[in-house]
Amino acid sequence: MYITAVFNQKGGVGKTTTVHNMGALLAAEHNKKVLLLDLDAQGNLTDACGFDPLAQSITTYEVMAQANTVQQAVLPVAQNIDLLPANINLAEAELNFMAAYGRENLLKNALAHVEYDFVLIDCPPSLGLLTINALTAAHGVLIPVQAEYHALAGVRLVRRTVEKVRQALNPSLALDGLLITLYDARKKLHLDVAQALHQDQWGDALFPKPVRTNVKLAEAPSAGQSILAYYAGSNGAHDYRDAVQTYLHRATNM
Amino acid sequence: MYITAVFNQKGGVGKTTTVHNMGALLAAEHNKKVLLLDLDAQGNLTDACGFDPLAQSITTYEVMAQANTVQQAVLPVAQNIDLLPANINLAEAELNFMAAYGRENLLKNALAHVEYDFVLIDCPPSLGLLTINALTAAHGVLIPVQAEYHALAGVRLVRRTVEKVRQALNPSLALDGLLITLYDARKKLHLDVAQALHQDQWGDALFPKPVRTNVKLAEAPSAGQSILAYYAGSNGAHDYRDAVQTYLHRATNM
Ligand SMILES: Nc1ncnc2c1ncn2[C@@H]1O[C@H](COP(=O)(O)OP(=O)(O)OP(=O)(O)O)[C@@H](O)[C@H]1O
Ligand SMILES: Nc1ncnc2c1ncn2[C@@H]1O[C@H](COP(=O)(O)OP(=O)(O)OP(=O)(O)O)[C@@H](O)[C@H]1O
Ligand SMILES: [Mg+2]
Ligand SMILES: [Mg+2]
Repeated sequence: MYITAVFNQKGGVGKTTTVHNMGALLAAEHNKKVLLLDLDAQGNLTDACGFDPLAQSITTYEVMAQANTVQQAVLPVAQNIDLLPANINLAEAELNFMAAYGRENLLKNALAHVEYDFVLIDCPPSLGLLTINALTAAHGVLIPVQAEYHALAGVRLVRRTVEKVRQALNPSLALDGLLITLYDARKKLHLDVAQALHQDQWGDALFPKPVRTNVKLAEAPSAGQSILAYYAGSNGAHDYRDAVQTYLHRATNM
Repeated sequence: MYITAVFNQKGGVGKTTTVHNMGALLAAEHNKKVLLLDLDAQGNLTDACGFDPLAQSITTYEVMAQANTVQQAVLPVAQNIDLLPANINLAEAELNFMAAYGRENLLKNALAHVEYDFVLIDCPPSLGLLTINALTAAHGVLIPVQAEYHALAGVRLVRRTVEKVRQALNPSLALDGLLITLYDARKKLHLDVAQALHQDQWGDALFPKPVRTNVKLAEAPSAGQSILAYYAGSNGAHDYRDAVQTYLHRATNM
């Protein structure tokens, strides 16, 4: 089983979109058994998969609190794909788990006995305890980056957090890569920032191709579908297909 | 003095862009004395104003910790505009202030003796202690919203947080309004979501005009400038000028 935390504290860079669509492709086109894990109190991933976050009584929160197991909480999304849902209850996690024994390992322990080929964790846009749990449980971290001004400072902040987790909690945390999202090659800003990202210390970890901006990716969640179900022939599906190829190659060679 | 918290836990919706540009316009075109307050450990607002977050030794963190006053920390941005900078130190705030006496009032107390016409607080994309401090210190809350699928669930979550703060910490917290950002009227998704937002319980609080997507707004931070200094004739400047008109009318009639 390979666990990836999809993380960037910068908001709105396509974390949820990446987890949802890479997960769908891993299951449908590579026959992998996938767990999509919603770790954001917004519950956007749960919502995008077609479920009402507020209607869920067992979520990631209850699993981390050891009140329930992953198996008791998961919802079937499609063939080979389960979802561990989240909702606003998760917002209490920072406060309630702060003093717990092994507070950074709660998620890792909860995932210890599950059996999937891949677990993709959708992190919230923050540097708090939930994100630390994801980075401690994960084998690798995948960083969606929008090619706009704050991207470079954002990647430096991610690197600082990853290095702190490697030192204190998870020495073998790998870098699955940086994936440029929402890319529009007609914008000089995007070309310039993409070039600057290549010069970054983690420039070699960039996925060879960006995910282009494609309104179909933004529409699919309103139908509760992945891009594969919503419009398989779109640029969005094509670009995430390429990303999954790169991801599989890297994750299986770690 | 009127304090506004610019807040939405959804990431990447234009919080920082809104604070920076509305602040610049209030100062330059309405002759108001403005404090821009960076409350995000990312330090994007500090960066966008042309300062290096990591080079700042006195930030919002030290002010909330009562080690320094606002006056000791502020940086001059332009005529009539000061910045209270932030950097990664703020990420320790959740942990370090959790057990402090009056932990929700730290920011309110820090702002008690400052003299500006307006204070605009750039909130992080989260529901934690920093955001609660902003909502407790504020007279009103301004909610940037991107007209995409997760907007409606996002606004419901914002409302839940605002109501909790009104009940427990700040009964007179007003709603300065909802401002649609990154708007592209050519996208049916944006038209549909904007219409749905009008039907929302807070639909009447929508600013009459959205801020259109305009690449100049995304470029200006790389020059360390507001849209006014970078390209005053752009759609971005025009749209934020309209927004400031609405904001001033509402804030002064509260
Ligand atoms: N390649 C793309 N093309 C067009 N729209 C996209 C693309 N990727 C994401 N989006 C849209 O951009 C918005 C932000 O994406 P998303 O919600 O996945 O980001 P996030 O990083 O998970 O945000 P948050 O930080 O709030 O968790 C959403 O409305 C989404 O539908
Ligand atoms: N109207 C607009 N047109 C074009 N680009 C915009 C507009 N508003 C914001 N942007 C760009 O979109 C990105 C997100 O905006 P911004 O960083 O202000 O959002 P935020 O809500 O502060 O994000 P976070 O949740 O990470 O704090 C930035 O790259 C910004 O430059
Ligand atoms: Mg998300
Ligand atoms: Mg911001």
